Formats: sequence, structure tokens, C-alpha cells
Amino acid sequence: KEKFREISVAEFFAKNKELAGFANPTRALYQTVRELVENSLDATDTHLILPEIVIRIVNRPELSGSNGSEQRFTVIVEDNGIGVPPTVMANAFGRVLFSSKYVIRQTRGMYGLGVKAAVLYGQATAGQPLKVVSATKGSSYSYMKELFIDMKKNEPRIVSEGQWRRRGSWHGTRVAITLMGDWRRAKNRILEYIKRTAIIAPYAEIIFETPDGEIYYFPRLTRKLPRPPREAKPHPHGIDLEHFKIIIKESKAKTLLELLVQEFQSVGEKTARAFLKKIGVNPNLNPKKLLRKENEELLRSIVDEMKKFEGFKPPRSDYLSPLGEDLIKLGLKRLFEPEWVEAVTRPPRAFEGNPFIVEIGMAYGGKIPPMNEPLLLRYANKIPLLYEEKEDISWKVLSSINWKLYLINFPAPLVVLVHIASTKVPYKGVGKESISEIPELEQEIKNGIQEVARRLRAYISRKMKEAETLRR
Amino acid sequence: KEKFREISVAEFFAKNKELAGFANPTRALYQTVRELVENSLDATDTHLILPEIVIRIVNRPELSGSNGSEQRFTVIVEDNGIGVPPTVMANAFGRVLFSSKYVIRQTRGMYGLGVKAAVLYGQATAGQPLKVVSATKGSSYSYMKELFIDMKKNEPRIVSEGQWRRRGSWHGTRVAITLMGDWRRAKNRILEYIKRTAIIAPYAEIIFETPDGEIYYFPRLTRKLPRPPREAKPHPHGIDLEHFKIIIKESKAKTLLELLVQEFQSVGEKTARAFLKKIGVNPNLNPKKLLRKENEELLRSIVDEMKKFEGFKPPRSDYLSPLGEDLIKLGLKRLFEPEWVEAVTRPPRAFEGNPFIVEIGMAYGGKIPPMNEPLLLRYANKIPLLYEEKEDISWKVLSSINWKLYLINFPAPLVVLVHIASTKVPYKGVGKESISEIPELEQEIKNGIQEVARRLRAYISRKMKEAETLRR
Ligand SMILES: Nc1ncnc2c1ncn2[C@@H]1O[C@H](COP(=O)(O)OP(=O)(O)OP(=O)(O)O)[C@@H](O)[C@H]1O
Ligand SMILES: Nc1ncnc2c1ncn2[C@@H]1O[C@H](COP(=O)(O)OP(=O)(O)OP(=O)(O)O)[C@@H](O)[C@H]1O
Ligand SMILES: [Mg+2]
Ligand SMILES: [Mg+2]
Repeated sequence: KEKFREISVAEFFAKNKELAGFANPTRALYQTVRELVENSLDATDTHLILPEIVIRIVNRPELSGSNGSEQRFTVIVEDNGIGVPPTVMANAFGRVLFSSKYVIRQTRGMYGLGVKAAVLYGQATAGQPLKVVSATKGSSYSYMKELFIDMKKNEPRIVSEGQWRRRGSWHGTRVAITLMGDWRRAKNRILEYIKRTAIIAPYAEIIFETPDGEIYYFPRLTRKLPRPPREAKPHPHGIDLEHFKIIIKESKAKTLLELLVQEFQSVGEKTARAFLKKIGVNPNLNPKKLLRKENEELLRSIVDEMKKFEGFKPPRSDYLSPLGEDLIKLGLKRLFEPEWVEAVTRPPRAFEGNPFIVEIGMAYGGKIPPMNEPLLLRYANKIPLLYEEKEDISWKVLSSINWKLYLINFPAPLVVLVHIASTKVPYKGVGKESISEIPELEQEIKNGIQEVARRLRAYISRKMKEAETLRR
Repeated sequence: KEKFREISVAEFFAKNKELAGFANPTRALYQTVRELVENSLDATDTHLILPEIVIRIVNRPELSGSNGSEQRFTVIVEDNGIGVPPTVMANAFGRVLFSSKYVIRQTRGMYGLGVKAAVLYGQATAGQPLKVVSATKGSSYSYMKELFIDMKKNEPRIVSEGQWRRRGSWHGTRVAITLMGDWRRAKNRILEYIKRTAIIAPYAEIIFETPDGEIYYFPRLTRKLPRPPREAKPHPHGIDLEHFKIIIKESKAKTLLELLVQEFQSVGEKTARAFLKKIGVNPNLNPKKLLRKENEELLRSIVDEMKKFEGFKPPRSDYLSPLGEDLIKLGLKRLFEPEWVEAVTRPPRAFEGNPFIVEIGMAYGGKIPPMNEPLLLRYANKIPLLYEEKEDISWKVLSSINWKLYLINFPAPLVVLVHIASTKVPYKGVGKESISEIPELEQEIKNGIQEVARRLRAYISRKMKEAETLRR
């Protein structure tokens, strides 16, 4: 009587588009620009390439409804990044949960879904294939594919492909997705997203052409790239039973001691010996024996103890890629022309074995208009977050600050920037708009805001004294 | 240099547990109870069975950490529902995106993920297999399976199974999942969830045994079941290109006219003819021709026009299963012992072809303590929603009400219940805690609150006059 069936993950996200941020044509147009731009930035600055990104939203009147009620656009994003190898190109753009970012490294992408969610939405609302052209660095060919996603099988269905000898040394990727959108409603948010991306990436050249033919140009202001993020091994505090079993299965280590040192970060031989001594386990144990049913309890207790052993060094943060205080201050100055600006990059911390760095920027006065509450600019792994503000961890922390303690009375001209850089950003949803309330993150955001607010108080207090002195 | 790989949807939700509501042991214990109870209610009241549900959370000290820091529990939920057929049992509990609820019908479940997300969390944190026992109505056997989910392949890995001849006429399902949890922190929410479930299901008998051995008993108060929901065909306003292509591929209809009438709800022959006449398409067209590349533009314009054609009857609402005004009032009376209670079941509406009914209940005074804002009880498809209140559509609408217009000044003793029943509840995330802001839903919630608030105003106004009369 009940009809049982399985659906593919492509069908799942097609049926539930709103989960991925594609709730309506306005959000869909915004999300498509986001997913493509974030992929282009991951393909450039993560790989020490100075980004050159061109974004075009082109009106497609021949595909749109008669009275203009269904508007369709083609979103084209081109970059000078590392390109996509031809052997994986079809899967990278046509198979949901296929990604090069399933490693422990700070990148904007993490789910293996982004561009595919945009393709699925475009397919359902405009019926046109995705088109991608790419050449990897040093390759003598450029490759092109036009494809749909086969929803039943979650695989690419290629409708045309080609390759040609490359002229010159261009490398990079150009993606075009056609979808139903609402440019009039999405315009401000899309502009804001691109602007806020450019403001923290002064090393990037970004060109944006709108459906109305307007061109927004964000020139490169510096050739200095932030240190790129690096791939890390897992940290023992972040391990669980499933993960540990997979590590044991795949490891070539002959002993448990070797496995701990080789397969994890922050575990030297001395520490590993101390840990195994503490829990009374033989360091020479063949780790594969831990997979046997009779050793189930031993495996569980090893994992439990690993998660709380204080002796492991904290997760490495030199693998992370923060913005840096100079870049944050420069960005805030350009955006707001304030009279005062400050920034702090907090020391690294971790939650569940994931290292993170919180950075706070603040701008005050000057051309900032007085507002009833601080203007919050949120960033995570260098992505600007524009929606779901009231649900976000940064908003919750910011709302808890008593600004009177810092001599700020609203209305006041105050901007606060929060950036969280981590190997795992705990978003609330795959649409990446707001971040869950993790206690360790909350603490650091609070510490950072208070640290910069104290400097603002010193500035305001000094100005008040100066004004006092002038009056006498 | 970039390492490309594909992961299964099981690995995806294991890696990103927080997306499914399993952010930490406290939330995980709560979510596991929820997922099992919601499955049990779907297996009973949707099928005209008076539910008998037993929930037990059992302490597992032999699996827990030495100093009590890692606590593990087994959550056992047993029901007298329709059972799970043995042929699909392993997949139903061991394959992510396998479900009997991928049809157009109002059920609590919709994603095909719920119980599997709990199994994945349990597997990662406790290493024990899921155990399920089930017998379908009329079957002479009971079937048992113990299984893990193979994360790489997203399929069940059965570790033991059995069957035995059934004594008597028991039918139903008993599910046991073992996981790391935090009963102390989760207790209040779990109790509240079960209580709020019982309060709108007076036809259900629910027994809850806690890890401390306490037993909470919610007896059956009525044998009257609400009309069960029924499966519907899609409505033309909710169609997109992908969906329409699938309908065409699978339909046996010989002409486009037949297809519209057979495959959709709310489309009679007269209406279908009028629609095709309006858009100038031959009703005798062989629908399979629409799948050809040369007819791409015609297909797109048919779908565009279908979505906005006003002539189709609105989506059927007799397929929905609202709570009803009596049941809401009864529940509020039992929970709060107010001096005044009212409820309204709003007329059916639709968003994007999905029919929905909003129901509002309000309770005032009596034993309700005065509070600074109304207490909001949210429900969707009869599921109580306890988290992410400030992000929810009902909260946003409630916050916009000017209660002074209704003679309410806070602090005031006011409770507001909002229930949304639909064939598709637009949750913000797969954890089903808050609902997206859909304009049509917002409007109906607002209309409903105002309608009941007007009756409250009449009551308060009458009481004020009586008090006035008494004073003279
Ligand atoms: N412009 C690009 N240049 C190079 N590689 C790209 C580009 N766009 C996509 N890719 C490759 O395709 C893969 C899939 O992209 P997709 O956006 O679907 O997932 P993701 O970026 O890995 O994760 P997320 O879902 O969080 O965006 C990426 O991991 C990357 O390897
Ligand atoms: N107690 C039960 N009695 C009968 N069938 C059940 C029971 N529990 C689960 N099932 C079956 O197993 C399927 C899978 O359950 P699961 O919770 O994973 O997904 P779902 O309920 O369909 O959707 P959701 O992810 O929204 O909960 C259900 O669709 C149902 O057919
Ligand atoms: Mg991406
Ligand atoms: Mg379920």
C-alpha cells in the first residue's frame, strides 16, 4: 500500500530546491552568481593565482515569457584559475556530491553541490544545458562540454563536447548557466555580494556586466596575496568511530603508535606514547585488529579518550588563511570612509578538532551615517553572507554587546565586520547563509568584538577630552 | 593537484550531521526521539489506526565513558502501525533517500532521511547496529533485522536477521538506535516534544519511559481520528520543466488533452480544452513529441502558461488532514486551563500548486501566567517545532501583530498555536525546525491570528464592561 522508492541525491535537491538557497527566481539568480564566483575564487587565490573574474548576467528574451512574466537569464562567470581537468569535467559540473574540496582545507566550497544545484534549477526552469569551457595550467588544449544532469541517475548527460588547441597561455574556466530569474528584485543583493567580495579581495580584478548593459569594474589594488590555505590531516579531537575505522582501513601503519603519528596532525611520537600509556594500550598493537568485533569496546574507548586527551597539541592554524588586519582595515576604509577603523585577527582556537580564526573589523564615524544599530558585515571563509542575518551566530553575539560600556549611544555611525576562517564552517544549511551557534566560536567572536570595541572607546574618550579642552 | 572524488549521500549527511539536526549529543538525542516518533505516527494515524506508541530511553552504562563524560543511550520506539514489509525493511532503515513518502500527500516525513540520519549518528558515536522488528497487518510472521549503514555505498549492511511466526494479531514496528546523548540537557525538550505531540493527538496512547525509570503516560481520550490525508496528483501551478518531462515520459495518455486531465488534479476536460485553446496548442498533439529537441520552445511555453493559467481549479484540500477547531481547543484547554480558548481552521489556499491549510488556536487567562510576549506553539503537519523559533515564519508574523488593537497589553496571559498542514511544508532545513517565509503562508497565518484575536477582543471587551457594570 505504501509505495517505496529510492531517489538520487540529484532528485532530492531538485525536489527541495529551497534547501540549497533556490527558493524563488530572485534567490536563484543570486545563488547562481554566488556559487560560480565562489568556485572561481577557490580556483585562484587558493592556488596563488591573482584572480581575474568576469561576471555577466545576460537577458534571454527569446526564452522568456510573452508578457515578461517569466524572465530568463544566462549567468556567465569566467576566471583565470587552475581550470578543471577534462577527465573530471563532466562529473564536476554534472554529478551531485562530486568535488575536489572533500579534504581538510579552508576553502569556500565544501559540499560538492553548489554548481550542480544551479544547474538543476536552470534545467527545471529554462531547459538549457550548462556550458563549461576550461583549460588547466600548462595544457595545450581547451575543453568544452554542454551537459544536463540526469536526475534519476545523478550523472552528467553530455549533449555536446569539443576540444581545440589553445592559443597563448590562457588557463581558467568559463561557466554558463541559463535559468529563470528576477534581476529587478535580485539586483541590489547581487551588487552588494560582488562589492563585498571585492572589498576583501583587493588582489582580485572583478568585472560585472548586468542585463541592462551596465559594467561595474573593481580593479586590482595590490599584487599581494594572502598566504593560501593548506590541506591538513584530521585532529584527534575531531574523530568519531566511523572516521577512525576508515583511517585504520586505509592506513599502511603497522602499529597503533605509527598510525597515530602518521594519520593525525598535532600528534608527535612522544605524545602518542604518553596517550597510549595513559589509556593502557600497547603501542605496538596492530591497528587492523581494532576492526574486529571482539575489540569493539577497546576501539570505542580509544576514540572516547582521544577526543578528550589534553596532551595533543591544538589543531594547526598555519594551515588557515585569514584576511589579516591590514586587508580588513583597507576594505572598511574604502567602503565607508570612516574617521576611525581598527581590526584584530584573534589567536586560533578549535571546535571539535576543527581549527578556526575569528577576525573582527570596526569602522566608526566619518561618512558612516548614524544608524539605530551597528551595521554587521558577515564573512565565512572569505564569502560574504547576506541573508538570514537574525539567525546567525555573529548577530546573536553582536546583539548581546552593551555598547554604552564603550561610550556608544545609538543612533551611532558604527560598522562591525566578522570573519570566521576554518577548515569546517558549521553553516546551518547547504545554502551557506548563516552559521550555527558553536560555543567556542561564540566566545571568540565576543572576545574579538570586545577587544576592538575597547580601542574604539579609547578613541571616543580621547575625542571627548579634546572637545572638552577646546571648550575651556 | 586537486583530488576529485564522489561521496555517497550517506557520507554527506554523516560528515555534515548538523544539517540534519544532529549538531551535538543533546540535539541528537532529541532528534532521534523525534524521527522515530514521527515515523510511528505516520504509520498509524495516516492509516486510520489509533496510535499506541511506547518510547523508552535506556541508559547504557556499559557503553559509556569511564567518568560518565560520554553517555550512551538506546532509544526504543514501538508502535502498532502498518509495519514495514520485509522486502523493503533493510533499505527503509539503511539506505539514505529511501522512503514511502515521496508522493504528494500530507505526512510528517518527506525526505527519506530521518531514521537513517539517526542511525548514522549512532553508528559514529556508539558503534552499535540499528535493530528493527516489524510485522505488517495480516502477516503471519514478524521480521527482525540488525544493520549498519555502509557509508561508502549508501546501503544497509545486515549483521543479523530473523523471522518467527507471530502470535496473536500484533502488527507494528519497534526500532532501537544506540547513540551518544545528553539526557540531562535534552530532558526538558524531549518531554515538551512528547507532551506537545500528545496534546494534539488525543486519539493516541503514548507511554514514555526515561533513563531514570520515570514513566509518563498520555492516555487515549477519544477514539475519533481526524480524516486521514490522501495522495494527490500534481497541480499544474506547481509544475516545472523537469517534472513535466517525467510526467510525459511515464504517461500512457495518447493526446496532450488526455495527459492534462489524467496526470493532474483540478483539470477537467473542459478546462484542459480552454487552456489549450488559449495558448493555441492542438489538444490531439501526441505528448511524447514535446520531448523532441525541435519542440523545446513549445514545451517551455506550455509549462510557463500552465503555471499562471487562472482557469484551473485551485488544488484540492480535501486531501489534507487538518487538526480541526475542536481538537485544538481541547488540547489548549488541557495544557493551560485558560479562561478563554478559540480556534479557527482557515480556508485552504495554495503556494506553487501545493495546497495548505493554516489553523490558529488561542488561549487566554485562567492558569496561564502573564508573560512579556505571547507563548507561541508551532506545528507543521502535526509535528511540534521546538527550535529556531526566531527564524520561523510564524514567529515573524506573530511579532508583527499590534496587540493593543485587541485590548491586550503585555505582560499578558496569552498563548498562540499555529498549525500548517500541507502536501509540502517548506522547511528551512532537513532538521525540520523552522519554516521559510512563503508570502501565501504568511498572509494566511496573519489572517488567522487576526480572526481569532478579534474574538478575543470581543471577550475582553465584554469582561471589561461587566467589571464596569459591577463597579456602579
Ligand atoms: N571555476 C572553477 N575552476 C576550477 N574548478 C572548478 C570551478 N568550478 C567548479 N570547479 C570544480 O568542480 C567541483 C564542484 O563544484 P561545486 O560548486 O559543485 O562543489 P564545491 O565547490 O566543491 O562545494 P560547494 O557545494 O560547497 O560549492 C569543485 O570542487 C571544483 O573542483
Ligand atoms: N515505524 C514505522 N512504521 C512503518 N514504516 C516505517 C516506520 N519507520 C520508518 N518507516 C518507513 O521507512 C521509511 C523511511 O523512514 P525515514 O524516516 O528515513 O524517512 P521518511 O519518514 O520517509 O522521511 P523523513 O526523512 O522526512 O523522516 C518511511 O518512509 C516509512 O515507509
Ligand atoms: Mg562550489
Ligand atoms: Mg521519517
